[in-house]
Amino acid sequence: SFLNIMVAGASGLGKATLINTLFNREILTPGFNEEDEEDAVDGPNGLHKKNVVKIKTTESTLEEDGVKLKLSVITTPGFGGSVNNSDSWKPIVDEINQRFDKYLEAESRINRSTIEDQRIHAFLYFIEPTGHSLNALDITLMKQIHEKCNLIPVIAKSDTLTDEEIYDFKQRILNDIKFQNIKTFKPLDYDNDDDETLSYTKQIMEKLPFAVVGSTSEVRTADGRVVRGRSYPWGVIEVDNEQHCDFIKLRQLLIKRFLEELKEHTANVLYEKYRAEKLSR
Amino acid sequence: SFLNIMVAGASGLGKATLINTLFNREILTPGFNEEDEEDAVDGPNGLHKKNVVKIKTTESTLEEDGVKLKLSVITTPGFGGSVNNSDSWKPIVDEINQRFDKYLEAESRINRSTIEDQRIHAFLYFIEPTGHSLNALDITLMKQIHEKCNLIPVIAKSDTLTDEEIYDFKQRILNDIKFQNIKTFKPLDYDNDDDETLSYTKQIMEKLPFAVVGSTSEVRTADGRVVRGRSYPWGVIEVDNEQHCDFIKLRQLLIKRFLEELKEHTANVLYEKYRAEKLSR
Ligand SMILES: Nc1nc2c(ncn2[C@@H]2O[C@H](COP(=O)(O)OP(=O)(O)O)[C@@H](O)[C@H]2O)c(=O)[nH]1
Ligand SMILES: Nc1nc2c(ncn2[C@@H]2O[C@H](COP(=O)(O)OP(=O)(O)O)[C@@H](O)[C@H]2O)c(=O)[nH]1
Repeated sequence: SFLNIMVAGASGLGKATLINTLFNREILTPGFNEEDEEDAVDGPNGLHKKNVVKIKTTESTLEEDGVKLKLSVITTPGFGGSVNNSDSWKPIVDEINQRFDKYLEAESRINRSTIEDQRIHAFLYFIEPTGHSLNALDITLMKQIHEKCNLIPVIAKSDTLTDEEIYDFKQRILNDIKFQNIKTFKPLDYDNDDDETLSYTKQIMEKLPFAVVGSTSEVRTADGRVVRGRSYPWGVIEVDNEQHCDFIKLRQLLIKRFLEELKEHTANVLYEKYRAEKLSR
Repeated sequence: SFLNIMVAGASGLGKATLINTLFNREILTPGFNEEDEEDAVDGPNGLHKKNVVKIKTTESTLEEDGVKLKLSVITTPGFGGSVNNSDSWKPIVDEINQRFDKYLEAESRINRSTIEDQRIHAFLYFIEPTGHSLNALDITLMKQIHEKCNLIPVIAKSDTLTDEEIYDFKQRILNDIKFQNIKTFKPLDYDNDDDETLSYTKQIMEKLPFAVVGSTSEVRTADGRVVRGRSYPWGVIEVDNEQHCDFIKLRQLLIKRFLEELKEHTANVLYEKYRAEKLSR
């Protein structure tokens, strides 16, 4: 099996940590990546980065329950990190398009037996936990990519927000998404799905945008259990505890439940739309 | 007594909440201020705000232990909220300069008996708790204002960070500040200060940048105490608990200990520097 996930959002929102938490492996390097910051140039006004958004691809082969997963994680260091972010969405859109183009070119060859699917199957967009609503850059980016890949918005570092604040924040985000006509990933409901399947799908999708917390560190809770989480002087937040955050639901969506559907929707709908538009120009 | 505090940083960093917590009064309105967002204009690329940074002044008269404090809080809604923030520091610098100009003009009149001091005595800059380091906009803004007002950087919503992360983050911020030659407020040590005073000053200032948490809500702790704080499913963070955050230290600096020194340094050093430069042009 294989999966290509793109991950974007401002620096320091726990994106690397969350990917590592999802797959329980050190796939990306969290924390301050010096090389991603090296385009900062000191000017007379202070710091002016060259407004560079890089695209980085990290490939890993994972095995779980005897099943191999060839995972490709595409990250976007530099996004949102400049004083002027007007063009920061462009390298991201270019990357998505280039992967479509590669597939288009491969599928039009005579020998097509071994096409490698490098298209983006899922786009995780990380929203800063301000508690207010989407900001201008969030909306700009999401509108640029929502018709090219399966968009899954997440609320980053949601341990910053109380349960009440998460509820209100999600309402405002969903209102913004509706107002801006932004399409987020929606699994198909099949007529022959049983009630249990429909209910399971509903329970996952009603959490969107997913309020996530990530951690690969093991910590001890007050009642002595060892869990993946973050330890504060006032308590321990548990990543795998559904009372604490939506991590489990996001993992069910991405890996357990809708992995094939993410790829099918990319291949049958999003790619076909891109191909039709490109060939009819 | 009187005090003029300017507060700046990206939207949703808990600035309004922190001011209300410092003075235990609903001085500013926290949360999503619709009127601050009304300059968002929907363009072909998605949302393009008119890049407007507004300057808002809120005045209140507070009384504590029979002492009256005439407080003026100057906020900067819109700062950092656009896709292109290249000029977002300008309205802030203009405001500081205008207040210097007003004083200069008042002090050169014949009748100077009732000059109202509207100069900025303290500038609280809120840093996003990414855990990484200062970003380009932080550095740009701080370099523009650090020689015009007493700069006090704070780490916003520090309950996002574990104790270890706060320690590392503070080191990186202080390194950035040193590298960029940014001056932060530093109280004078007087030769005749006793050891206790010097030690008290040191204990406060070594916390800079202050890792703050704000809340005016009262919540109940696990052991039954009622405190100002934030209640999460995994625990209660207490604003006035020095094991949880640096709030007490910041309040000691601003209100209890260095209020007069902040004003004196503004009047005797920062204003005089501005006046000398202006008159010699
Ligand atoms: N509060 C909180 N901090 C987190 C979470 N996930 C990661 N962090 C911390 O945030 C910092 C940045 O994480 P990183 O994964 O490098 O963020 P990235 O720049 O978006 O890839 C690190 O100090 C992490 O330990 C989370 O869910 N909650
Ligand atoms: N985690 C956390 N949230 C906070 C803190 N202070 C305020 N908030 C929440 O952050 C949101 C924005 O606060 P607000 O004061 O309006 O931020 P402002 O836009 O910077 O003035 C509100 O939901 C607050 O309850 C804090 O210290 N920690």
